[in-house]
Amino acid sequence: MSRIIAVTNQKGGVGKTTTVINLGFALIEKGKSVLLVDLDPQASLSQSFGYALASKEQSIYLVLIRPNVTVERIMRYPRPGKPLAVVPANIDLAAAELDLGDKPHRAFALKNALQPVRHRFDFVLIDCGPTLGLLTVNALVAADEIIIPLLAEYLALRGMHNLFESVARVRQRLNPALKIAGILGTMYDGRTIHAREVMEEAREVYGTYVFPFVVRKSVRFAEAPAAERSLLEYAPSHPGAEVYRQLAEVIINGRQHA
Amino acid sequence: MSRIIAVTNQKGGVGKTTTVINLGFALIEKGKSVLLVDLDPQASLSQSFGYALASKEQSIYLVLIRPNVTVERIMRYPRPGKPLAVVPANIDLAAAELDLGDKPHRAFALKNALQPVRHRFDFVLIDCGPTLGLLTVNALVAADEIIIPLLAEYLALRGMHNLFESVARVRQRLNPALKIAGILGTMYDGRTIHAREVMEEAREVYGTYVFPFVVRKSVRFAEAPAAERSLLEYAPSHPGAEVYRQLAEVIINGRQHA
Ligand SMILES: Nc1ncnc2c1ncn2[C@@H]1O[C@H](COP(=O)(O)OP(=O)(O)OP(=O)(O)O)[C@@H](O)[C@H]1O
Ligand SMILES: Nc1ncnc2c1ncn2[C@@H]1O[C@H](COP(=O)(O)OP(=O)(O)OP(=O)(O)O)[C@@H](O)[C@H]1O
Ligand SMILES: [Mg+2]
Ligand SMILES: [Mg+2]
Repeated sequence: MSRIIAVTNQKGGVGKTTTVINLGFALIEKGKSVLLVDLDPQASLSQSFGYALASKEQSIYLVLIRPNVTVERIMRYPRPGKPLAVVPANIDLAAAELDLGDKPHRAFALKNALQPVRHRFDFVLIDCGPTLGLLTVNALVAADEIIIPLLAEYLALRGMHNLFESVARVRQRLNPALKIAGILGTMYDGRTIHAREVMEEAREVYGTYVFPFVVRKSVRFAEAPAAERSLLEYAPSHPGAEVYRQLAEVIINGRQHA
Repeated sequence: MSRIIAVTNQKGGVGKTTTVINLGFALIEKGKSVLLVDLDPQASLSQSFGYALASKEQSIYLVLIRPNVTVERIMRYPRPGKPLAVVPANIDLAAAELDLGDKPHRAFALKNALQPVRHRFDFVLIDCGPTLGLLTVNALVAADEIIIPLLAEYLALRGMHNLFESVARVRQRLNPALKIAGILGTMYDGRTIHAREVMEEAREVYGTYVFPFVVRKSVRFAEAPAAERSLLEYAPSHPGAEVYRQLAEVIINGRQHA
């Protein structure tokens, strides 16, 4: 029974891509099969696997707007022998919101595209870009649950409110079953009072939505994509890798909230 | 003779808002009058001044889509006695790209809105959101020059190419006079090889576009907005404040590239 999880937060640079990659690899370590979907025209997820698709190359963009281009056709397998597939993005996706813009079921394009392949995977993880536009709505409609990375800094916490409103709207009109798996504190700088205050406020406001562990700041996370590796491959015994394994465990055990 | 500078980079969380605020305050310190324009629906700039505009409140959104709402009417003055004005944003701006979407001069909405007031200021700084869409195009059309904050990490460097292509397109079709003032390394973690390698590669590829100074990572930058202060007010003798003063100096002296 596959589960589709969107990793979303409209704020930029808060660890969405990093979470999709490392949660994905942690799930694979625990014996699960995983599909990663890059839904950001900036294609950081794709770049982290060394996929630099030129414009017009077949990416998730064509899948969304052309019925004859399927996810199956464009899926890549970056780790031979591992049950991991990646659906890459490219800059063409920037046009997707316009091109889908007036089609009748425009919010369901991704859900429909994933339908034929989702049964092949235990988990489908969707990497959203830093927007609340139609692409992110597609992710929220396709998803069974969402994970929200929360950068442990003031300006990032301020953005959570808008995100929860968008989720509420999608639930009302498009995907009543959508659940919030949880909020993951990211880039937590343990040496500062600021990070601690931000996470305390997050726990006050969002309670048990907030996972009981945080991902601490470490340059290893920035180095890993340059090596085209996940952190779990680049530095397998790093504390940050351990946190993503914890997250995978909690997710597998089905912790969810409405 | 006023100069309009757009601070832009489609990558999220790279220091655009932080640069607009602190460059703005550094210019004020040097006796210049400054207008800051928040062009991001996430409104981090506005939030950093304590402006939390509800939906429907008069923000830059209404200025862009209604001829009777002027910048003059919605400008705020956050520091009595200082020649600093702020044009706030709110979440309504997320709809701007759709609402402007098919108007004939949609790329000129911001330029036209700034025309009546720009002469009152030495500098107008525009804070762009993490996109390359119509709002950012408006900023690139309105601007005389752009500053590009570059987060000193691998995934952020990968995004520069797309940004330069967008700038080239705007120059070809909409704003031939647009100049690049420079690329500012941000959130530079001096203790890591990674940050050094990223900036070295940036200098190899972009040469003298890259300013000869970088803004180092410091939690003080994250704390300052929580105190509704720029870093120059919150920690005036902090090295990061000093770098923004250097940037202001270089900008005032008119360093520019084609
Ligand atoms: N725990 C961490 N410590 C230090 N750096 C991190 C950590 N997690 C992620 N990073 C780095 O921070 C940057 C932003 O992370 P990431 O790309 O995952 O964010 P994002 O939310 O996907 O950004 P965008 O909104 O642009 O899609 C990247 O360079 C990444 O390698
Ligand atoms: N030199 C620095 N050291 C440490 N933190 C910084 C530095 N500069 C900015 N920050 C913090 O990093 C976060 C992102 O910065 P900022 O909001 O300026 O980026 P942005 O590019 O405007 O993001 P967005 O794409 O979401 O608009 C903020 O919490 C900010 O306070
Ligand atoms: Mg990302
Ligand atoms: Mg910003």
